[in-house]
Amino acid sequence: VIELENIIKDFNMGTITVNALRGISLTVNKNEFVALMGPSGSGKSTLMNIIGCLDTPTSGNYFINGQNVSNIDDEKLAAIRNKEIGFIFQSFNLLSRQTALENVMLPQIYAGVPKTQRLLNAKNALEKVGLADRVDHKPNELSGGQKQRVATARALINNPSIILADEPTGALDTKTSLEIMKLLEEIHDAGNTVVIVTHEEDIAAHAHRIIRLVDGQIVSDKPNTPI
Amino acid sequence: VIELENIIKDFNMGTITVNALRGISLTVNKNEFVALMGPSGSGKSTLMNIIGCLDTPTSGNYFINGQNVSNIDDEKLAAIRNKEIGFIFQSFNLLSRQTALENVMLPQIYAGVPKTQRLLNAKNALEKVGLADRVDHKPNELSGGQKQRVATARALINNPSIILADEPTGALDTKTSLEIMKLLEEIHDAGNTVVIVTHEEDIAAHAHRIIRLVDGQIVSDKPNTPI
Ligand SMILES: Nc1ncnc2c1ncn2[C@@H]1O[C@H](COP(=O)(O)OP(=O)(O)OP(=O)(O)O)[C@@H](O)[C@H]1O
Ligand SMILES: Nc1ncnc2c1ncn2[C@@H]1O[C@H](COP(=O)(O)OP(=O)(O)OP(=O)(O)O)[C@@H](O)[C@H]1O
Ligand SMILES: [Mg+2]
Ligand SMILES: [Mg+2]
Repeated sequence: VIELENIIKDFNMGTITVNALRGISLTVNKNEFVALMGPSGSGKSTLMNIIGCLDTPTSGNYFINGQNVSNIDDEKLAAIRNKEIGFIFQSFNLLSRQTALENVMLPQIYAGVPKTQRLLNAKNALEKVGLADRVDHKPNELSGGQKQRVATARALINNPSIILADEPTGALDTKTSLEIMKLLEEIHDAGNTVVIVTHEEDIAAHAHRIIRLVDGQIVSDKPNTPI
Repeated sequence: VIELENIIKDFNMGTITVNALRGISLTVNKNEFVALMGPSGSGKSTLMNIIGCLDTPTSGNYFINGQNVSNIDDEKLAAIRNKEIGFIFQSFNLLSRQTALENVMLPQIYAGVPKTQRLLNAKNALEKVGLADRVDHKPNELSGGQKQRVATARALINNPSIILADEPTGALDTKTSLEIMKLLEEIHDAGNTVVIVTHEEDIAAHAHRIIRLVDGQIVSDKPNTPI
C-alpha cells in the first residue's frame, strides 16, 4: 500500500544543501502497524510528509496503493491525500480562528458530507479523544495535549485507510497516551494501515514492526510482538 | 523565590467559565529543582504562565523574589520577566521569519548586549544544544526537536536565575533528552532555580521535588532523590 524506492530528499538552502533523506526504500503492506523511530533531525517528519503526499521527493519513486505519485500535479496529489490518508502533524496545524469542533469538521466539508451529519461525526470524534467538554474552545484556549487530541480526531474523522501519526502522544500524560494508542489499535484492527513516529519505546511497543532512521537512512527494520 | 498564595485562575468564555486553577498555594525556594506533573488539561501550563509573569491570576497573590506581582502593570511585569526568568514554552513560540540564531539573540537585544557579543553568545548557546550546524535555519526549516532546542537556547541565554521549562524534552529522543536534562542540571548546580513540567517519570526523576496537579489543584508534593 506504501512503496518507496530509493527516496532522496534534499533541502536546498542556497549556500548549502541539507540531505534530509539519503535513499529510503521501504514497503508497507495493508493492515500493518509500523513504528518509525530515530534521533531528532534524522528525517522522520520529512519521510512522513512524503508518504502523506504533502511533499515530493527530490528523486526516487513513491507508489501509494500501486499508483506512482512522485511526479503528479498538486491537484491529483491533494485528491489522493484527502481520500486515503489521515495525518496527525507533529505540530498539530490547527486553524487558530476555528473551534475544536470546526477544525475536526474540516475534512468532511472537503468530502462533501452534509452539515448535520458532520456536526454529529465531529462531536463523536472529539468524545472519543476525551474532549466532549472542549468542543467550542479555539486552539489558544486548549492545553498542549488537548490540541494534540483535536489534531488526532480531525485525522480520523473520514475513516482513512492509511493513518500517519507524527508523535501522536508527545504532549500527553501516560493515561491519555494509552487511550490514544488504544484508539489507533482499534483502527488498525479494523483493517487499516498505521504508521506512527515516536521517540518512546513504550509507545513503539504497540506496533508490529519497528523501523529506525539515522541521518536520513534506515538502519534497522524488525518485526515486533506488540504488547 | 516563588510564592503563590491561593491562586485562582478562571477563563471566562461567555456562557461558561473554565476553572483552570482552583486555589494553588506553593513555595519554591532558591536553588530548588522542581518537576510539575499531571494529566493533560490539569492546569500545568496555566500555572507556569502565572509563575513566569506571562499571565495574572483571577485572585490570590504571587510573590517573586519577595515582590508582589499579582497586580502590577504590564510594563513592570515585563521588566521582571526579562531580567529574572527564562521560559521554554510548550509550543516553542519562535519567530517564524527569523533564523535560529536571530531567535536566540532576541533576549539579549532587550538586555542591551552589544551585537558582536550577542552573536557569540547565541552561537555558543546553540552549540550547547547540538545545533551549531543549524544556526541559519528558520523554524520551518527545522525538525520538531530542533525547534524545541532553539527555544531552550533562547531561554537560557541571559543566564536567568529562574528557569521555567514546559515539557522541554517532549519532542526529543532519549539521547538528546538526556543532553538537555544535563544542561538543566548544570544550571541548577550553578545556584539557579529550575521548574520543569513533564509527563515522563524518567525526566521528573532528575528533579529534587515532584509536585502533582489534578484538575487545577495540587494533590501531592514530595521530595525526590534525583538520579
Ligand atoms: N525546509 C527545510 N529546509 C532545510 N532543512 C530542513 C527543512 N526541513 C527539515 N530540514 C532538516 O532536515 C532534517 C530532518 O528533519 P525532520 O523534521 O525530518 O527530522 P525529524 O526526524 O522529524 O526530527 P524530530 O524528531 O526532531 O522531529 C533536520 O536536520 C532539519 O534541520
Ligand atoms: N484561554 C483559555 N480559555 C479557556 N480555557 C482554557 C484556556 N487556556 C487553557 N484552558 C483550559 O484550562 C485547562 C488547563 O490548561 P493547561 O494548558 O494549563 O493544561 P496542561 O496541564 O498544561 O495540559 P497539557 O499537559 O495537555 O499541556 C484546560 O482544560 C484548558 O482547556
Ligand atoms: Mg519530526
Ligand atoms: Mg501544557
